[in-house]
Order: sequence, then C-alpha cells, then structure tokens
Amino acid sequence: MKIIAVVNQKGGVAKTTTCANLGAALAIRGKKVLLIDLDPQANLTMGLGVEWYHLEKAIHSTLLDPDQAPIASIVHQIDEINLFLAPGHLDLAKCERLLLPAPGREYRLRNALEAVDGVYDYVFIDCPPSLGTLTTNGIVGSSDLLIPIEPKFYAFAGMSTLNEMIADLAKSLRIHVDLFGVLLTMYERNTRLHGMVAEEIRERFGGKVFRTIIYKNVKLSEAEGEGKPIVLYDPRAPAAQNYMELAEEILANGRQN
Amino acid sequence: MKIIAVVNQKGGVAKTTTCANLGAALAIRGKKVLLIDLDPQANLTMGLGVEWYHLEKAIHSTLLDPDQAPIASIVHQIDEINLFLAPGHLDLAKCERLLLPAPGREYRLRNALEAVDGVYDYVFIDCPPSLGTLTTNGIVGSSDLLIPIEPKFYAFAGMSTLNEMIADLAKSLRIHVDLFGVLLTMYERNTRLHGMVAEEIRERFGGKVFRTIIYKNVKLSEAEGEGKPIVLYDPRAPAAQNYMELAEEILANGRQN
Ligand SMILES: Nc1ncnc2c1ncn2[C@@H]1O[C@H](COP(=O)(O)OP(=O)(O)OP(=O)(O)O)[C@@H](O)[C@H]1O
Ligand SMILES: Nc1ncnc2c1ncn2[C@@H]1O[C@H](COP(=O)(O)OP(=O)(O)OP(=O)(O)O)[C@@H](O)[C@H]1O
Ligand SMILES: [Mg+2]
Ligand SMILES: [Mg+2]
Repeated sequence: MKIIAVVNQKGGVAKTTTCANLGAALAIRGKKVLLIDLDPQANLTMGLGVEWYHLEKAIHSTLLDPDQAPIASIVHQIDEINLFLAPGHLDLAKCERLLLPAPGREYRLRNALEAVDGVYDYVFIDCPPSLGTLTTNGIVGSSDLLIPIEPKFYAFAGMSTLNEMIADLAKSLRIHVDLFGVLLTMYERNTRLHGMVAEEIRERFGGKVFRTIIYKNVKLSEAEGEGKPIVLYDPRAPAAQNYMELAEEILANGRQN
Repeated sequence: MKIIAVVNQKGGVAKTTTCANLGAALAIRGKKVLLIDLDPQANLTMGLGVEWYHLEKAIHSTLLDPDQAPIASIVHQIDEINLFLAPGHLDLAKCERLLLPAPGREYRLRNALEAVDGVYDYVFIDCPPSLGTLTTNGIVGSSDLLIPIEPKFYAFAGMSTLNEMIADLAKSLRIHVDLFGVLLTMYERNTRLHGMVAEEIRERFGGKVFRTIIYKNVKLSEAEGEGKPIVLYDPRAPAAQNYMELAEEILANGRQN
C-alpha cells in the first residue's frame, strides 16, 4: 500500500486538486484509492461533494480518538468508483492545539493507517499550507511525498524549507520518507516565467519531476464547484486528460524515478 | 493610524501581493506605510527584496520579546519610498508553538504597535493561510480587515469560517474589528466562473466590495521575482495600474464604505 503525502506549505499550488483528480484517475484505472483530508478548510471534502459540517465523525475524530473513530468508520465512497475519502473538518484546527502537548502526536495518522494496511492500493494525504502538527502527521504517516509546484520564483525557497523540515523529522523521529515526485501544476503554456522556472526545477530535481505537466484549465474550478473530480465531471477537459496521463505515468513507472 | 489586517485563510489568493503593491501605491501617493510580514514563509519580505535568512531580528523577535526587539528596531525602508517593512522569518513558525501557553498571546502584535502609534498613515499586516495564533495576532492588532478573494466556489465557505472566528474573538477578547473591504483578485476577464462568483460576492457584501478589481497579470510574479513592488518594477503594467487605482479609491473614500 503506497501512502503518499501531497505536501507544499505554499498556498494554492493545487495540492487538493491533485489529490482529488489523481486519486480519481487511478480509481478509474482499477486501483483502490483512499484520500485523507488533513486540512481544516476541508476543500478536498467539499470538492468531492461531501458536506463536512453535516458529519458527526471525520479525520479529526480519528486523530483525537483512534479507538473511537478508526479510519474504516469514517470513510465515504465517492461517486461509486473505487475512490474513498476520510473527510476533513474545521475541527482539525483544534487538533493542532489539542495534540501539541501529547507525546507521539506526530504518529497519530500513521498509527491509524496501520488498521487499513493493504486495504487500498494508494493512499493520498492532502496537507494544509503550513508545516505544523497536521502536515507532520501527513509526512510521518506516509512512505513518500508528492510535491505539486507552481513554477514561480519562490518555489525553490519553499522547497529548501520543506527539505529541512523533512530532514529534521527524519533525524528526530527516525523515519524514512522518499520523494515520490515533483509535479508541475497550473502551468500556462505561453508564460515565459513558467518556462524558465520549470527548467530550473527540472535541473534541480531531475528524473523526480513527472513528465506529465498539469496545465492551467478553468474546468478544474468548475468541477470543484460541482463537487466532482474532473475525470468524472468532464473527461474530455484538458485537465482530466492531464491527470489520467499522470496516473498512467505512475502506473507505468511503479514509482516516479 | 489605520491598521489593516490582510486576511484570508485560503492559500494563494494574493494576500501578500496586495500588501506589497497596495502599500507601495499608497506610499507613492505620499502616505507613510508600514507592512508587517506575519507569515513564516516570509513571501512579502522576499518579494520586497529583503533576505530574511540574513537578519538577526525580525517580527518574530518582536512577538517573543517586545522590549528587546521593538518594531522600530526591526523596520527596513523599501526602495527609498515611504514604504517600510517589519520582516517575516521562518522562526515565526516557532512562535505559534511558543506563544500557545502564554496568557495574552493574542495581543503581542497589538501591544508592539502601540509603540509606533501615529508614526505611519497605514499599517498592513500580511497574514499566513491559516487561522492560528499568528493570524489572530494580526486581527487583534488591527482596526480593520481587508479580505482579498479569488472569485471561486469556496470563497463563501471560507468567508463564513473567517466571520465565525472574528465573531468569537470579538466576544472572548472584546475587540472590535471592522471590514475595511473585500478585494476581488486574480480576476480573469473572459472566465465565466469568475463573473458568476464575483456577482454573488457583490450581492453578499454590497458596498464593502472595492470597485477596483485586480486582474490577472503575470507581471506581478515577475516583479516578485525581482524583489520589487510592481508599481516600481513596471508602472505601466495593468496590475500596477490596478493597485494605483485601488489606492486612489481608498484615499477618496477615507475608508471603504
Ligand atoms: N491546473 C489548474 N488550472 C486551473 N485552476 C486550477 C488548477 N489547479 C488548481 N486550480 C484551482 O486553483 C485553486 C487552488 O487549488 P488548490 O485548492 O488545489 O490548491 P491547494 O494547494 O490545495 O491550496 P491550499 O494551500 O489553500 O490548500 C482551486 O480553486 C483550484 O480549482
Ligand atoms: N493578479 C494577479 N495576477 C497574476 N498573478 C498573481 C496575481 N496576484 C497574485 N499573483 C501571484 O499568485 C501567487 C500567489 O499570490 P500571493 O502569494 O500574494 O497569495 P497569498 O494569498 O499571499 O498566498 P499564501 O496563502 O501562500 O500566503 C504569487 O506567485 C503571486 O505573484
Ligand atoms: Mg488544499
Ligand atoms: Mg502570502
């Protein structure tokens, strides 16, 4: 079971969009996929048509009381495909605070995932735009990181900070996390800036950068408003094809390398 | 002295871009402007050409030890205009954690700002994409909120959450914060979605929505890479004109109402 934290502390770089749509694309290709929404803003949950404010239990319940709310008890199936969601919730914000004094607070998600080991082919963890306790749980709970990057100037500054955090975690908690891949997102073809920065990213990360690029496509925002993954909402949209292509690249490589 | 927190917990909606460029535009129009970078990612600081990693003291020093690092001691002037910056720093992330047990932790910035009362015409506080201790300090430290919104489907969901947080703060800390205005950002003219959501935003917030719209313009990302406000980097760029126009609207109205 491949557990992939989708992480980038910069806001609005398509972490959530990538979880929803890569997850859906892999499910359509016959894989069983679990998505975990670790963001108090619950965008992933809303974007898949699940109204978190009506839920009694969600992933925050699991983090605060794993015996009372194991992952299996909070999972929703999405649109009758092999895509499953452990929903986010505003109360995840309380989690950051409540978990702070608890020893082993970084392992809550990891421990909860052991109970579903082998149930899914892929697990994607949608992290919030910060490097706090929630994102730490995402990283510690995963075997690999997928980093979506919008090719702009501070992409690199952000990557150094993220790298340092992972190195610290690896040392202090003695965990091992690989880089699954770097995904260029929100790419606008005719923009010189994107081309320049994308080039630098490929130089720095080499074969770790997915060949597939996710191009800017307003259909993604429409799909999110409809509460559906783009691959179901509009399979012919360029963005749907990009995410299907990314799924193919991942399945072909076994892992991005 | 008008102290305005620029806030929206959603990532990548141009909070930082608005602080830098509205601040610079007002400075060019003769106002004395202080910008405060409350984000551990320090994008505002980098985007104005200040390398936070070389600084001994920054705004985190002020929050942790106001006597040792008053605001006046950390301020940098930007590009020789009447624009001043209290820089951000990665160590702001530690602040969230270190301040958590401290009583009155929400007032740190407010208290520090009292020492520069009347020194500036406008103070803009750039908040991170979250509703934690740093953003709380920004809101409690301000008299008004400016909310940049990218007109997409979850703009409203986000606004409800933000409103609830402010209502809670107002009640528990007995503070009063007005809505300075809602700013439509990253707006793409030929996008039907933006038009639809912008319409709904105007219906909901009425006269609080600035008449000025900030249209999508890649020049903003170029300016950020050069470490300059767009109004200095390329005054003829459409985005520079948008932000000058916004400054005029604010000066004409006294306050957005
Ligand atoms: N390729 C794309 N083309 C056009 N719009 C996109 C694309 N990818 C994402 N978006 C839109 O951009 C916005 C930000 O994307 P998203 O919410 O996935 O980013 P995020 O990194 O999860 O943000 P946050 O840091 O707030 O969690 C969303 O409204 C989404 O629909
Ligand atoms: N009107 C615009 N047109 C084009 N690009 C823009 C515009 N406004 C902002 N940007 C770019 O979009 C990116 C996100 O903007 P910005 O960093 O200001 O958002 P933010 O809300 O501060 O993000 P965060 O939540 O991460 O702090 C930046 O690279 C910026 O240069
Ligand atoms: Mg997200
Ligand atoms: Mg910002």
